[in-house]
This record gives sequence, structure tokens and C-alpha cells, in this order.
Amino acid sequence: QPILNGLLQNKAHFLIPAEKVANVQVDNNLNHAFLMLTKIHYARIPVLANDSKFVGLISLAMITEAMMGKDDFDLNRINALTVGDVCERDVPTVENPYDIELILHLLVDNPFLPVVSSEGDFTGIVTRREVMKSVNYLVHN
Amino acid sequence: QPILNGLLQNKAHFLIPAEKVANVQVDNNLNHAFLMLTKIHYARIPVLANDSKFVGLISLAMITEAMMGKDDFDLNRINALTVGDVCERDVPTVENPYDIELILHLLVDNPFLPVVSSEGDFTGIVTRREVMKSVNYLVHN
Ligand SMILES: Nc1ncnc2c1ncn2[C@@H]1O[C@@H]2COP(=O)(O)O[C@H]3[C@@H](O)[C@H](n4cnc5c(N)ncnc54)O[C@@H]3COP(=O)(O)O[C@H]2[C@H]1O
Ligand SMILES: Nc1ncnc2c1ncn2[C@@H]1O[C@@H]2COP(=O)(O)O[C@H]3[C@@H](O)[C@H](n4cnc5c(N)ncnc54)O[C@@H]3COP(=O)(O)O[C@H]2[C@H]1O
Repeated sequence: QPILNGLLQNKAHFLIPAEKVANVQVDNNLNHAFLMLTKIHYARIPVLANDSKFVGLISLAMITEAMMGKDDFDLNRINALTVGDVCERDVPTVENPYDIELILHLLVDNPFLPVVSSEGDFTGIVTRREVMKSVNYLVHN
Repeated sequence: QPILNGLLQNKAHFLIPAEKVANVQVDNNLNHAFLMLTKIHYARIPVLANDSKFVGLISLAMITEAMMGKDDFDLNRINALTVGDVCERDVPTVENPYDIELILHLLVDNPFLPVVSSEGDFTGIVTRREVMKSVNYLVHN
């Protein structure tokens, strides 16, 4: 299994640590998340509670959907909402140390995976980019 | 090179044909793209001219950025704009038949690649998901 062995050697490089991952808090006003996601251009970012517990993911589309009426958009519709009101909570996560075969399987349908400790603490993310980098390296060497 | 051979066998399955790819036209009003991207939840979609020529990519963040003033958002700021005013035009594309090693290299930094003929016609996209699916299959078999 040359691919698996190659990826296993790179495994330690896959985790992007929590301090490098843009995130918002579950009780933040939705306007704050709207501004942040507009500025940083990441499609989806993690939502945390009390600074470190993983809650879910949020994207711009989840926010603009909350602005939609029957045939118009209204920015005021999100003034009274929080990140927790619109974020997606049912997302797959993995624990550290993670199993490479599980990561490869889950990354087929998810652009990245939140890495969460058994107590629910957010420790970072594993992204498709890091795996693609490894595959690209293995093919060229 | 077992990985490359494995991926080469799957190569024909990587292309998602143009008729299955959500897109907007370069001269569409920006409000139309705003509504579409809110409903379909894809992070970025292709922008075409005259139905079939590839122009670039557009995301919700590019639209909400055009709504931003110094310290507020105003939906009216995009009423007079078109998709062509905000879309990103400098994106890597590949031609059919594409080279797998080039695809793997470009997919490290791009979630998908538009496939464009030598006359500039949009023929579809190659996504990381399809490559991840192949890698996942090769590891498990
Ligand atoms: N500022 C930037 N600098 C360099 N490359 C950039 C970039 N923004 C996007 N990309 C490239 O585009 C890919 C898709 O980004 P997207 O924002 O849709 O989707 C991202 C985003 O939703 C999330 N993500 C990645 N890094 C993040 C971070 N530091 N903080 C929060 N979320 C992150 O994970 C998804 C997959 O990331 P991945 O790296 O595999 O894949 C990224 C990366 O290859
Ligand atoms: N409606 C849906 N059904 C099933 N899975 C879904 C989905 N929407 C998103 N996903 C999953 O999430 C990944 C990231 O989607 P995203 O919209 O950020 O980023 C997407 C999107 O910007 C674009 N894309 C993919 N398929 C598209 C299509 N049919 N039309 C337009 N754009 C498409 O290519 C990027 C990479 O796509 P990829 O398939 O590798 O990866 C997709 C796919 O694994």
C-alpha cells in the first residue's frame, strides 16, 4: 500500500492548529459574522462556544438566506439574530490522533474536518489541500 | 507509480460536464447572482459570456464586498452592478484532454478547475471531490 504509507508519513503535517483557524463565537451577533466572512473570503469557518468548544460551521450563504423574504433581501432581518441561530451543527468531526483512512473517507464529501478532543475542545482542522499536497508529492517522487 | 496509474484509470470520470454546473452570465445583474448563490450554497461558480465562453468565477463574498461602505452594508450599492463588475477573472483553467499530473498540481491550491476548450468554450469542471474519491478508492483496494 504505497499510497497509504506515503500519506501516513505526512500525517503529522495535516493538522492546521486552532490558533491559525478563523472562527466566530456562537453568541456573536450575525452582523459580526457577516462582516468577517466578507473580509476573509473563506467559504465556511468553525463556530465555537466559550472560546474553545466546537459547535458547528457557518458560511455566508447561511447568513444571506436568513436575510431573504418572499421576494427581497433585508439586512435588518439579521440584526436580532446570533451565529447560533443559523449555523450548521450536524457536521462530521475527528479526534486527534486521527486515522488516515477515516480522514480520506470523510474528505470525499467535506472540504475540511474539524478536529475535536473527547471533551469537545476545538484543536484545529484537517483540509483537503494538505492531503492534495501529499498526493501531489507522492506522484511526483 | 501505482497512484498515478490508478488515477489515470479513473481520469475519464473526473469531468463534471457543463450542463451539470451551476453558472451565471457576465452581463447578469448582480442581484440575480446574489439570489442564486444564496439558494444553491456552492461557494464559487463559473461566469460565462454568450452562454458558453468561460470568463471567470464568482462567490458570495465578492458580492457582499461590493455592498460594503466604510462602516455599513447597503444592498442598493449592487443594483447598478453586473456580475462582470465583481467576478474574478484570473483563474487557472485546463484543456480537455487534460494531463493528470497538471490537475493534481493545480488542485492543491484550487477547489476545482474549469475545463475550457482552445476556443474558450466552457466544457465542465474537475473537482477535488472526484480526485479524493479516486484516492480513497485506491487506498481501500
Ligand atoms: N486565504 C487563502 N490562502 C490560501 N489559499 C486559500 C485561501 N483561501 C482559500 N484558499 C484555497 O481555496 C481552497 C478553498 O477554500 P474555501 O474557503 O472554499 O474552503 C476552506 C475554508 O472553508 C476552510 N479553511 C481553510 N483554512 C482555514 C482557516 N485558516 N481558517 C478558517 N477556515 C479555513 O477549509 C476549506 C478548505 O480549505 P483548503 O485549504 O483545503 O482549500 C482552500 C485553499 O486551497
Ligand atoms: N449540493 C451539494 N451536493 C453534494 N456535495 C456538495 C454540495 N455542495 C457542496 N458539496 C460538497 O462540499 C464541497 C465543497 O463545496 P463548495 O461549494 O465549497 O465548492 C465547490 C463549488 O464551488 C464548485 N462546484 C462543485 N460542483 C458544482 C456544480 N455542479 N456547479 C457549480 N459549482 C460546483 O466546486 C467546488 C468543489 O466541489 P467539490 O465537489 O470538490 O466539493 C464539494 C462537495 O464535496
